Amino acid sequence: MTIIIAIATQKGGVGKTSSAVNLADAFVRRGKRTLLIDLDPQSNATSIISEVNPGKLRFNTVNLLLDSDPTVASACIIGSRIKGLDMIASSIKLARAAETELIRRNTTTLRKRLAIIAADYDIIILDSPPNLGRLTSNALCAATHYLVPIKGADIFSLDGYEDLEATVKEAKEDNPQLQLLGAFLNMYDGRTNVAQQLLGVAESKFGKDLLSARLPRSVQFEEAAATSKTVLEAARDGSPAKAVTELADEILVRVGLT
Amino acid sequence: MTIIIAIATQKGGVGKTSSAVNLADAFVRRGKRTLLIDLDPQSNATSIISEVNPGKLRFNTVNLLLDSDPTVASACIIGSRIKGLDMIASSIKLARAAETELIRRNTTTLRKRLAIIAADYDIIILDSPPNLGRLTSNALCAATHYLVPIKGADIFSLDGYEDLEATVKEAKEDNPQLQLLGAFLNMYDGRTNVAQQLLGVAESKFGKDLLSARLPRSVQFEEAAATSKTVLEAARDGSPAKAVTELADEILVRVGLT
Ligand SMILES: Nc1ncnc2c1ncn2[C@@H]1O[C@H](COP(=O)(O)OP(=O)(O)OP(=O)(O)O)[C@@H](O)[C@H]1O
Ligand SMILES: Nc1ncnc2c1ncn2[C@@H]1O[C@H](COP(=O)(O)OP(=O)(O)OP(=O)(O)O)[C@@H](O)[C@H]1O
Ligand SMILES: [Mg+2]
Ligand SMILES: [Mg+2]
Repeated sequence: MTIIIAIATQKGGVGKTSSAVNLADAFVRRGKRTLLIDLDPQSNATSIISEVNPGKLRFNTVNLLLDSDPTVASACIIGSRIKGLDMIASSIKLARAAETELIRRNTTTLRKRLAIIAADYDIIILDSPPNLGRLTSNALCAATHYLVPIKGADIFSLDGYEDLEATVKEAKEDNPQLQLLGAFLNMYDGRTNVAQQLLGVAESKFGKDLLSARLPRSVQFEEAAATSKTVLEAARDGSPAKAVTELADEILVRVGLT
Repeated sequence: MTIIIAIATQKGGVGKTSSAVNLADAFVRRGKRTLLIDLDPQSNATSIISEVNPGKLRFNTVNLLLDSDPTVASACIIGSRIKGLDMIASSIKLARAAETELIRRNTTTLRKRLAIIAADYDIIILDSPPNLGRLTSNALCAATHYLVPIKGADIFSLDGYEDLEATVKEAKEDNPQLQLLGAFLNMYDGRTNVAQQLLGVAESKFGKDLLSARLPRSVQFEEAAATSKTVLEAARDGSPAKAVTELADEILVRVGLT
């Protein structure tokens, strides 16, 4: 069975995209056939891993979600810059489409479209936008698991979890198998009081659903993104790359794909 | 004339909310009658400055935007924790309302509603969500100026500026007086290469529209938010508070309110 992971939270800037691309690279290096789908109109994931200028692509997530031909999913898949990692690119046009077209459709659209292509992959990662609108609902309806990044010292990234849970509950009506893969701490700097306090709150809120692997705050993440690379490509032996690999391995164990 | 500042960018986590509440406090300390309106369903600004539990409020931004009685705006205004700073609270219900109701209305709804209360204030600050949907369009149609936070080392916070400009252009059809107050660097740490590169790109992209005041990356911002305070309340003499005051003063000069 293909594992489909929606990386979701409405809190902005907590590392949804950076964990999506970095984990995708780590899964490929563990020999998993991986597809990354960028469901955020900002298209940040697309700009990091796309080989071609996204503007020149004939198909993207707008087609995936709105074309009348349900088999369009396979046409949307392209190879990324990373050997062994496929992708479906996003576009800013997805924002308007989500507001006008997608709102009239069932949130199970993506789920139905992915069913056609899922068998070719071990893991599909869905990067979602910072809101709980139609795109995130579609992602949660299509996913087998959802993964929640918590920003190490950002109290608001914890605050919004109840609202995410409400959206998850709605998605479970169409997708009862959806389960929490877990939450993990990103940009974690254990030296500050506020991060230690937040860790305590996260441990009591998530319990065993808090992954033990954490990603440290490191400028290597920002540098990698600025040069359109993953941290595994930019600095293979650095501590950020090691932390990403540890997180990926813990996820593989939790979803039963070791 | 009342200055209405929309703090807007679709990029998540760059400091829209933290600059909204910190600048609001700085403007009050400069003797300006200030109102902060939280247009983000996440309600982060509300949780920092609200005196009462927002769940107990009878009126919030949902009423402001959707009640049939246009004079509801005055009923939505409450005092915040900060003496001299008024606010209109948000609620997660705003998300669903924006997707269903607001989508059918003209983006000039907020503009019309604010016209009734604006005269009581020197400055109104609009905190917006991390997207370019209806709530941000309403904010841009109501504003006299828009302010764009750029995260010091986050290449994506610069990337998305063209998309924001497209939304601004649409807003200008209803609000021709809307002007760019400027962009400013937040979480800036000049010691890293990626931040210095980003500064260079921002200078060439914005020119004189890049404010010279910058907010440093400092855990005091995260600590203040975690204790529901502004940095001016939490550490009045710290360098973050001084930087916020400098930014506020530069803004007051740019909008002609010294
Ligand atoms: N562990 C980390 N240490 C330092 N910087 C990080 C880390 N993880 C992510 N970042 C940086 O933080 C910024 C925000 O991350 P990212 O864009 O992945 O968040 P996001 O949740 O996808 O944002 P959005 O809500 O806008 O989609 C980026 O510049 C990214 O490079
Ligand atoms: N200069 C700074 N230094 C360190 N941390 C900061 C700074 N400015 C903001 N932060 C922290 O970064 C996090 C994100 O900031 P904030 O929530 O204000 O961003 P936002 O753009 O409003 O996010 P969203 O897109 O979700 O609305 C918060 O935890 C905040 O405390
Ligand atoms: Mg993202
Ligand atoms: Mg905010």
